[in-house]
Amino acid sequence: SHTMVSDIMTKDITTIREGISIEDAARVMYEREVTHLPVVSMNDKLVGIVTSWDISRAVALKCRTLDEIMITNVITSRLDDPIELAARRMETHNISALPVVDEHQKIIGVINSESINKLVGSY
Amino acid sequence: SHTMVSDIMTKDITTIREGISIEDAARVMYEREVTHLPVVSMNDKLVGIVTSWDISRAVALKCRTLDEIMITNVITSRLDDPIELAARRMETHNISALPVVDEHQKIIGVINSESINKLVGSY
Ligand SMILES: C[S@@+](CC[C@H](N)C(=O)[O-])C[C@H]1O[C@@H](n2cnc3c(N)ncnc32)[C@H](O)[C@@H]1O
Ligand SMILES: C[S@@+](CC[C@H](N)C(=O)[O-])C[C@H]1O[C@@H](n2cnc3c(N)ncnc32)[C@H](O)[C@@H]1O
Repeated sequence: SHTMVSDIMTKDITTIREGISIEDAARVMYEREVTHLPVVSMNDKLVGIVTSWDISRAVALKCRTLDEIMITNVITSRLDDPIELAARRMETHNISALPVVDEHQKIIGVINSESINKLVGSY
Repeated sequence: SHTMVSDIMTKDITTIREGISIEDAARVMYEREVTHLPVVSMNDKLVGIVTSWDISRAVALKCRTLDEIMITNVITSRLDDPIELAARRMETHNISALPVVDEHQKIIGVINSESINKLVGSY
């Protein structure tokens, strides 16, 4: 297909600020019904990601702060990536969402396995 | 496509017994690196599902027991369902995994949005 990430990514992005508590992150996930939270700095740059799996890991390992569970080496995607590339990148790293960033590391969208799922559901 | 659920589902299923603690469920998710745990009774019948999102919900709402967060009305799939049907079912319910059950409600596999993702990655 010639479908690009920009064609199917969601622009409705829920992010959190670095330094909030694990409980606050869990509350945002619950209220917005999302499983992935990109973490941004004061000037809106992507600095990490926290997922519901990380919250579960915090419960298993009795972690106290977001810093202990936040992943800082974030795998991302670009607007003009073909969706096959995004799908392979998620498969390789066993993850199910990629923040889409511009050349300044600002988040402009999120592509996840659910966006790709929708594509297959409509064949 | 003529691809069926049985062609791409995973048969490596991690389940938990009803009645275990939230911490134990979180520990299984961490050790097996999974986000969905079908819950089974003593005679291996599917009785519910708990996901990492539910563990996160437990943190947000300060839930104490697995019963408070386990979903009992589980959306499932059958072996001979076309994958497009499974994908649409996940999209309709905003979920990302379906236990695959036989006619006795015994779990024989799991299909998730990552299994469908793999398909798209290989085009
Ligand atoms: C390796 S996956 C395993 C569980 C499951 N497959 C999933 O998708 O959540 C879980 C870990 O991946 C990390 N993760 C998720 N999306 C990520 C991304 N775009 N870049 C880097 N790490 C990511 C999470 O922070 C979490 O620590
Ligand atoms: C509605 S989704 C929202 C978050 C996200 N989209 C996800 O897939 O986890 C989260 C809820 O769906 C439930 N759920 C996941 N898979 C399910 C299934 N096969 N049948 C019924 N409920 C399921 C979980 O137990 C959890 O309470």
